[in-house]
Amino acid sequence: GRRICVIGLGHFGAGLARSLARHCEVLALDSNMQRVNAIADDVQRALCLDARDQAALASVVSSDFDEAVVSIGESLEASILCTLHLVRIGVPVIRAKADSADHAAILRSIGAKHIVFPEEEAAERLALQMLNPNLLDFIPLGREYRVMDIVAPAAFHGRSLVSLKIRNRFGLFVIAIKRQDGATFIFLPGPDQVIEPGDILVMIGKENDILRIRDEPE
Amino acid sequence: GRRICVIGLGHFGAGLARSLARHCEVLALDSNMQRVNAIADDVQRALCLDARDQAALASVVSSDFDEAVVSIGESLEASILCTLHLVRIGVPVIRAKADSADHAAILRSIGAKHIVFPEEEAAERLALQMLNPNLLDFIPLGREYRVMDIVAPAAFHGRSLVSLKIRNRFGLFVIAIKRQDGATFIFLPGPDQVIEPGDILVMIGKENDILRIRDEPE
Ligand SMILES: Nc1ncnc2c1ncn2[C@@H]1O[C@H](COP(=O)(O)OP(=O)(O)OP(=O)(O)O)[C@@H](O)[C@H]1O
Ligand SMILES: Nc1ncnc2c1ncn2[C@@H]1O[C@H](COP(=O)(O)OP(=O)(O)OP(=O)(O)O)[C@@H](O)[C@H]1O
Repeated sequence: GRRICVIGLGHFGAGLARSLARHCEVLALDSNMQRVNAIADDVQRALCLDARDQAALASVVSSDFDEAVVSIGESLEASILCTLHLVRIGVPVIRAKADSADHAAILRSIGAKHIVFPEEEAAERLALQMLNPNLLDFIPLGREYRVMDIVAPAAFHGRSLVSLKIRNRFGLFVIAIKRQDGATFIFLPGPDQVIEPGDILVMIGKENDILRIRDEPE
Repeated sequence: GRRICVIGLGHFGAGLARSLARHCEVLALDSNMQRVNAIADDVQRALCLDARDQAALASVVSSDFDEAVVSIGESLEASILCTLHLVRIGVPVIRAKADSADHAAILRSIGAKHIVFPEEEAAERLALQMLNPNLLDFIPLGREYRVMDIVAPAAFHGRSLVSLKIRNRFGLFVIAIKRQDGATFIFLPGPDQVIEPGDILVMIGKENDILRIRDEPE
């Protein structure tokens, strides 16, 4: 499991911390005690501190962390300072939520590797769903079932679907395969279908099971 | 193209209005003139008005609209009133952004058909991507493929899935079976699964093929 720090527990940060905490070790930070308390039972560790204070931050976050996510909204200063501190502390991957293109440019220039625009991304997805009610991602199968595209792991290359026993071993189903050429699309591949390098498998199953495929040894 | 009204032009509402405007006729509304001006070039129509004012709203929105989206954030009162007005005006599908479970419950009880939690949804997706770098973002199978629930035709009762040869005869796949008791849910039913009267089959395939099953003779 990886160690991730989430700073700023608004709707986005709190939601992220909770989702990640199911599979990783999460440290959740916020300067608002109520928000820290509200999440304390759902993450591995939750602390109240001001992320603008580098000493305070450095006392709980180190370069041993795998990633940090800065999801401080309203205060541009706090969002930027916090990101800078994390870069200095040496956290290898930093993601930051941005409020505008300019905000994003500043965050990138000081070292945030990935910028997130949560509301805009959610808006784009809802637009897709509204424009195409057939969209598979929104199957009413229930929350724990997902449709996901996954790059075929190396362990699957050259193997037929039936030999991989995906349904028996993972409780999953490959609804389609998209090939690297971008044009080949195989719907409901048969059991003898051989998986090739670069294949994208469109899978249905429970989130945990789909993630287990990722951890398939080489 | 459909006619959609988006009320509340924060990050989510503005993003949604712009995405939809590429394919539909969008009316964008906000009580803040600056936000209306900022979006005016990107949507078909943008107006400044207070959504709590039913007369003002009714002068620009009617039951001829296909959908409305209420994406007013901070003001619970405005979000709830606006939703109520839209219900009275007779817009057939209303989606509303909610701030909390309680807010969502209120919106649903007054007639919002779909509730959106944009930041939480974006957080869940980012969590998935962080946990599985193999994961490509959801890509639809394409418009002609559908997921549909159909009531098992009488010709299927008492038959096992493998004996029905659904994949070979119809090019379809049964991803799940929902039983009449409302509680039994069988994901990825096996080939020996016997279909019972009242079963609902969750099928994936081309729309025409799924409809052929419905027309299966008794
Ligand atoms: N200096 C700081 N140190 C730590 N946390 C901070 C600091 N400044 C703000 N925060 C926290 O960041 C969190 C998110 O900020 P805010 O709620 O303003 O953002 P938001 O963009 O509205 O969030 P969301 O859209 O995710 O709900 C808040 O819980 C706030 O307490
Ligand atoms: N009575 C009202 N009539 C019309 N628009 C309104 C009304 N009240 C608020 N709004 C608008 O709703 C928009 C969204 O509200 P606000 O910015 O508070 O939400 P938010 O949740 O922070 O948005 P986002 O997260 O999408 O950025 C604002 O542009 C605001 O001007």
